[in-house]
Amino acid sequence: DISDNTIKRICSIFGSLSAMEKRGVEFVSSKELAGYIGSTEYTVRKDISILGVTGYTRRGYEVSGLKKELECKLNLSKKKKACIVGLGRLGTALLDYEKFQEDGFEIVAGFDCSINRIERLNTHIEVFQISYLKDTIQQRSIELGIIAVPAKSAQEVADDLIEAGVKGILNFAPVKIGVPKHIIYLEMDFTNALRFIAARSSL
Amino acid sequence: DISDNTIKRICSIFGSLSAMEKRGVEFVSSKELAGYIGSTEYTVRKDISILGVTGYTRRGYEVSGLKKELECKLNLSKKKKACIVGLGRLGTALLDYEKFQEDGFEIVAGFDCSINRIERLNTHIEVFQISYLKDTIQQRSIELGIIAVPAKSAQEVADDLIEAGVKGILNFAPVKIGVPKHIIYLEMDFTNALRFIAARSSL
Ligand SMILES: NC(=O)c1ccc[n+]([C@@H]2O[C@H](COP(=O)([O-])OP(=O)(O)OC[C@H]3O[C@@H](n4cnc5c(N)ncnc54)[C@H](O)[C@@H]3O)[C@@H](O)[C@H]2O)c1
Ligand SMILES: NC(=O)c1ccc[n+]([C@@H]2O[C@H](COP(=O)([O-])OP(=O)(O)OC[C@H]3O[C@@H](n4cnc5c(N)ncnc54)[C@H](O)[C@@H]3O)[C@@H](O)[C@H]2O)c1
Repeated sequence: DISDNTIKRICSIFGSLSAMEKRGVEFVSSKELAGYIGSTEYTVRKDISILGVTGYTRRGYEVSGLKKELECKLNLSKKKKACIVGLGRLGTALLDYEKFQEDGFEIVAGFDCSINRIERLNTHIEVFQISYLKDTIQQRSIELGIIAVPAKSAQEVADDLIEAGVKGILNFAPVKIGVPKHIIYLEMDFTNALRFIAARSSL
Repeated sequence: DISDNTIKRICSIFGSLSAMEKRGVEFVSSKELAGYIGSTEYTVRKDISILGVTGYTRRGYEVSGLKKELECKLNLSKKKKACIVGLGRLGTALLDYEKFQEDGFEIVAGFDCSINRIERLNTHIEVFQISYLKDTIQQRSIELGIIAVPAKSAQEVADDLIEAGVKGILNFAPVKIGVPKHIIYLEMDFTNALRFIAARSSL
């Protein structure tokens, strides 16, 4: 079994390779890759070999080839379906966020508990009242639920998403929620980003 | 000089210590800390000692003590001033985001290029037309600029923030912007979070 931390590092390697490919870089050494993602040369080679990927030449890894292999092993090229619960300011900003599509996810539905909010929204993505959550998730095989409701409703929304059958949850509400072990759960808060800026400006 | 990657790791250690303190944990080993943040035992000890912090006992690091020392060395306890440029859906959601205050930042101003948008906003934070950016940043000693404008305006806004004298920029627009070396720059996009969820669900 591959650990979460190993997967996060491999995703960062994939991110660096995509950026290099856009810049036209052909080869990259494990030392350079380690520098980009904040890891060590030894760990980069170990992480890549865990996925059964080989191909290190005298000039290093071949950027496009390695990127394609990682994309396939991580199953990043298959588009997955996602939905957003909570269509307030943040939720509607996320509905329009064009980068989702580039990263392998497709927003196929939005939900809110306020009928007034749903009727006033002008968006190309279909929006529903929260009572249609379970049926819509099952009918459209939605794998990822994105939580953009106030903190006090986040746990209840998470429970409903899990019961409806999602595989993963991305939580934007500033509150810790409990999920069963089989659910992939990430909090989207920029605490670490703010701390880094504060720390960097004083060291 | 301490590298960006080292600072990011130390900020993650600080984050883990705060969470442990809330749970009432008294001691933690470097091995446990390494597991929480995805690092190695050796690197955790090295990173902490770089800041000149000692105090490893037979039972491990003392959680509250180490947290306080890191908070002081990273200068996280002093509140820094921030502003948001772009008061659309995302920008107004950020104006109200109560977690900013907890993480050592205080939003003291918002800016937008649309007068209509500024007049309609009902918020406790003072909002200005974009032409007042430089004067307000200098008068209020604002150190961090947060970009929440459409991608096509992000570079121009970044240039204005830098000219006005900010130390750091947190960019939410999905576009790469160029900044001089002395500016601390971070992009806030959840590509890595989405990739991790996609990869974890298939491995
Ligand atoms: N992590 C970040 O980057 C970030 C940034 C800004 C805001 N936030 C957080 O995102 C959340 C949303 O913020 P916002 O500014 O959009 O708030 P908002 O009040 O504008 O929107 C919340 C929406 O959720 C709906 N809602 C409430 N309870 C619901 C439920 N049980 N089921 C379905 N819909 C429900 C409301 O009708 C409303 O439309 C908050 O928790 C906020 O703290 C996170
Ligand atoms: N990283 C993320 O998590 C995330 C999520 C959603 C949206 N976004 C991005 O955030 C940005 C804002 O999204 P939104 O949905 O709030 O858009 P929006 O259209 O609702 O708001 C944009 C605001 O910026 C203002 N503006 C435009 N040009 C400006 C300039 N030169 N100076 C000052 N103000 C200016 C507009 O008047 C408007 O009020 C977009 O770039 C979007 O792609 C990021």
